[in-house]
Order: sequence, then structure tokens, then C-alpha cells
Amino acid sequence: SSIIIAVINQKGGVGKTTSAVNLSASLALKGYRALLLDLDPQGNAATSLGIDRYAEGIATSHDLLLSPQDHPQPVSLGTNKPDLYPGSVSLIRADIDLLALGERRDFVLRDALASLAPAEPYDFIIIDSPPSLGILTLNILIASHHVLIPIQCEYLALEGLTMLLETLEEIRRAHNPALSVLGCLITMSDLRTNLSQQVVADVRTHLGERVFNTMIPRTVRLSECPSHGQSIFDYDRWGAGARSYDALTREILTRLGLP
Amino acid sequence: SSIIIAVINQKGGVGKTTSAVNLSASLALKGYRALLLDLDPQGNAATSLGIDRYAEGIATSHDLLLSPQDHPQPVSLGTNKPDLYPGSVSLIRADIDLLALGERRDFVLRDALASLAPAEPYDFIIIDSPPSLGILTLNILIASHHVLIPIQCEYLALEGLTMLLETLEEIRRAHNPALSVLGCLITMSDLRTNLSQQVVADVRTHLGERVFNTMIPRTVRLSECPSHGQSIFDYDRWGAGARSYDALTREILTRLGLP
Ligand SMILES: Nc1ncnc2c1ncn2[C@@H]1O[C@H](COP(=O)(O)OP(=O)(O)OP(=O)(O)O)[C@@H](O)[C@H]1O
Ligand SMILES: Nc1ncnc2c1ncn2[C@@H]1O[C@H](COP(=O)(O)OP(=O)(O)OP(=O)(O)O)[C@@H](O)[C@H]1O
Ligand SMILES: [Mg+2]
Ligand SMILES: [Mg+2]
Repeated sequence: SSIIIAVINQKGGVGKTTSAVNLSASLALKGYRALLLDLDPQGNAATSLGIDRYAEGIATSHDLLLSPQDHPQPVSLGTNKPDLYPGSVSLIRADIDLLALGERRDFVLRDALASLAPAEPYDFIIIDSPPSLGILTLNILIASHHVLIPIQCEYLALEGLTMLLETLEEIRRAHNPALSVLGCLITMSDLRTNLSQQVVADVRTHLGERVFNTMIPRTVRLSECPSHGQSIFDYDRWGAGARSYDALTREILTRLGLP
Repeated sequence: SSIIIAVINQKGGVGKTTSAVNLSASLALKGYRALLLDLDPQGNAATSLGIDRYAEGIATSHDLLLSPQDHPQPVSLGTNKPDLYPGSVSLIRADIDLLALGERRDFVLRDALASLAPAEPYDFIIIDSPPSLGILTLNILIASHHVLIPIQCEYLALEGLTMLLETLEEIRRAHNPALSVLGCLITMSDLRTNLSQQVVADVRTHLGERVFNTMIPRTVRLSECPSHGQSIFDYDRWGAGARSYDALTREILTRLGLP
């Protein structure tokens, strides 16, 4: 069945959405069936792919999470493109809604994903997470097989890593022994600056093998593509941004032993 | 009594901590008594000012929030420097801890700040918020007189503004009629790019007078200073970063009718 990858980091603005969108687009481009699930109330994944999440008849990830029995259908973006459940404003209260479910609260997303019955099964489900470590994020970790951790090439981005890795360890012990760190992805690197070089060296020293060889450079094209509602592959197919997300996808497929 | 300013935006990585730290440092440098309160579990404000929040005997903002009767003392950073309550990891559960308090839950921070009895009263209390709109953030909005909204010069940063302004309106109606938008601060601007110019134009069109004239440019020095544990005023006193936060402080003081 599907490989579920959570893109997660409680530090804000590190490239979670940009990575979730472009990884799922790249996988779909290579012929894999990919689903992008945005569990951040900001809903930036939909905007990044040109979808109006408030449009008539669009089912959101909140619908999937709390009413899976209604079999809400994702937005289809076309051939060789990911399907999408946009994020919803009602996810702001997700922690409270989940808390009210008592015992089951930790497994709501896992059960909702298990109930998905697409016409053609997904090879990958990519989850964009909010910048927090609350109950919704724990739900994401319990439902996932792997996590991808974007790390912005900034000093403050290093600070929360220990807290995040400890949380993963706790989830692995208590609920999801199979949860693995697929890898840590250095984002927005600008190797002309000393700071960037220092952060890259620190991250590779502390996290070793877990850090992807591929780094995502800071490029104007990557920051522009959301305003055109396109993934980097539609917006600037052969630029540095697309090439780096393409290399990341190949590195991920190799780590997973897939063609 | 003290003027309480919340630095808030649920979008991550937009410059909340950088602005809270350097605004409180700039106010203190001008001779105002300033307190910096970090209510983000990541605790980046302490690191940015060279404080180890795990050190012996340091009272955190979680202590102030949930046990104000013990009169936890802030960290003093010295003459013409802000005092600081560092953020604490236990704030991750703050939404749940507050929820458990029932009726009082919305006013916990307001009451905790009212119980502060510093030897010398603070002119300003600057609050660094987490990237969310949960119960803790609502507490911050109910306790504050003004909000300062950092807006990163990026397309995705525009998306959540409506949600944020609607939340402010709700808080004003239900709990805190005096809550005002002190201003919206454009951060990490790089006017060499079309995107930045476009975002600045959009923000000024939509938000008009609320946008500060002062913009904070993206500078390497501002991203480096947290790694030295110094505010920009100690790290690079006359560079573009310090000059822009200095100009912001003067603009804020003018808006508040203060010298
Ligand atoms: N490699 C890159 N080069 C240039 N800009 C980038 C890059 N990656 C992301 N960005 C831009 O940086 C900003 C933050 O990225 P993004 O929104 O993906 O982070 P996030 O971790 O999802 O944020 P949040 O914590 O708010 O969910 C966005 O405006 C995005 O367009
Ligand atoms: N004007 C600037 N120029 C260059 N770098 C900046 C600037 N402002 C902030 N930064 C850097 O950008 C990153 C994000 O800023 P910061 O951490 O202050 O945002 P935040 O809104 O507090 O993030 P979070 O949502 O995680 O709390 C940090 O690494 C910071 O050092
Ligand atoms: Mg995001
Ligand atoms: Mg912050």
C-alpha cells in the first residue's frame, strides 16, 4: 500500500510547504501516483498549486480527518500531477477537536488514511504539517511511515531539532515503532555566506547520514512559483530549484529501494 | 502602567522573534524599561540574546503564565537592555493546559501580567508569539494593547493575513475592545527582486496606513546575530539592520505619542 511521508518541523518558514508541494509534483512527474495532504490551517499547499480551497465542492483535509466515512474526494490536478486535499481554516481547532475524541484521538489520521479507497491506489502520500508539535502533529507522526525534516540554512533553525528528534523517539516508542527519519533536507542554502557554510557543517556533523546529499538552494524562482500557482516543474523546469528537487526525489527513491 | 505589544503572525519564519528581540533591545537602548516575554516553545528569543534557558534558576514564561503567585523573576540582561522571560518547552502543551482551566482560560496571561510587581515598572512589555492561532495566542491577544504584525516579503506570507485580521476583530469584539493594530512591518525585503517589489505594493494597497513606513531589509548580519547571542545593536550597531530597527522604534514611539 501507500508510502506515507510527513514533511515536518515545528520551526516556521523552513520550506515544509515548498518541499511537500515540489516533492509530490516530482514523484507524479516520474509516473508515481502521489497524494498531497495539507494539514496546516494556513493552506499554503493549495495556493502553491493554483487551487482555491474555498471553491464550491472542494473537500479539505479537515473533511478527510474528521468525516472519512463520507469518502471526501481529493482535488485532481491532472495526469502526472499529484492529487490534493487542501488545508482548511477549521484545522486551527484541530488540537481541541482531537482532544475531545478521548482514547482514539492519537489514531484519527491513521484510521482516516486507512479508509481511503481511491480508484487507483497511491504509491505516495505526502503530508504538509503546521509549524507546531501539538496533537495534530502527533497524529501525523503516528500515521506516517517516514518523516522528511526540512532545515533552513539559518542559525535559529538548529535550535528546535533536538526537541523534534526527541518527539519522534517518543512516538516510535509509544505508538509507531516503524516511524523512520527518511532524511533531513537543507533548504534555502546560499553557500556564498559564512553562516550558510557553518550551518551546513553543523548539520552534517550532528545528523550525519540522515542528511540528504541534495541541498535546496535559495532561488528567486522557488519563491516566485507559488504566486503563479505552479510547482517549480511547471514554472521553471530546468532551473536550479527544479533540478535540486528532482535530485532530492531520486535520492529518496534510492533510500526507499524504488526505481 | 506598561504598554503591551504582541508580535504576532501565524505564518512561520516571518521575523517575529527577530523583531521582538530587536524592538525590545532598541527601546531599552533609548532608556525605556522593556520586558521581553517569549511565549513560543521554541525559545528562540533567549538564544538570540545569549541566554541558556535551561540554566539553573531561570524562570520561564511558562512559570509566569501558570504560577504567577510564585513571582518568578525575569532574567536581567543589564543596563539599557531588556529583561527576559525565556520560552519554555512546556509551552507545547499550553493550549491543553489552558483549556483545562475552563472559564478563566482566556484571561490567564492578562491576569499573570497584571500580577507582575517589578521593582521599577516596565514602560513596554513585548511578547514573542508562536506561529499559530491557538488558545495561547488568543490569550496573548486578550492580554495585549497593541499588535505588531511582521509580514515577510514573500507571496505565501500574504495568504494568512485575512485570517489573522479576522481573528483580531473577533478578539476585539468579544474580549479586548482596546486591542489595536500598531502596524504591519515588512521584513526581509530585497527590492532588487520583482517579487519583493510586488509584495510591498500589494501590502501597502491592502493595508494602507497600517503598514509602517520603515521596512526591514534582508541582511546577512540580522541572520548572523542570533549565533552570537546578541541583538543587532550589539552585533552590528551601524549596519542596515540596526538602522532599520532603530527607525522602526522611532516610528512606533511617534505612533504612540511618546518621546
Ligand atoms: N529554496 C527556496 N528558495 C527561495 N525561497 C524559498 C525556498 N524555499 C521556500 N521559499 C520561500 O520561503 C518561504 C517559506 O517557505 P515555506 O512556506 O515553504 O515554509 P514552511 O515551513 O512551510 O512555513 P510554515 O512554517 O509557515 O508552514 C515561502 O515564502 C517560500 O516561497
Ligand atoms: N531581516 C532579516 N534579514 C535576514 N535574516 C532574517 C531577517 N529577519 C529574520 N531573519 C532570519 O530568518 C529566520 C526567521 O526569522 P524568525 O525566526 O525571527 O521568524 P519567526 O517568525 O520568529 O519564526 P517562527 O514562526 O518559527 O517563530 C531566522 O533564521 C532569522 O535569523
Ligand atoms: Mg507551510
Ligand atoms: Mg519565532
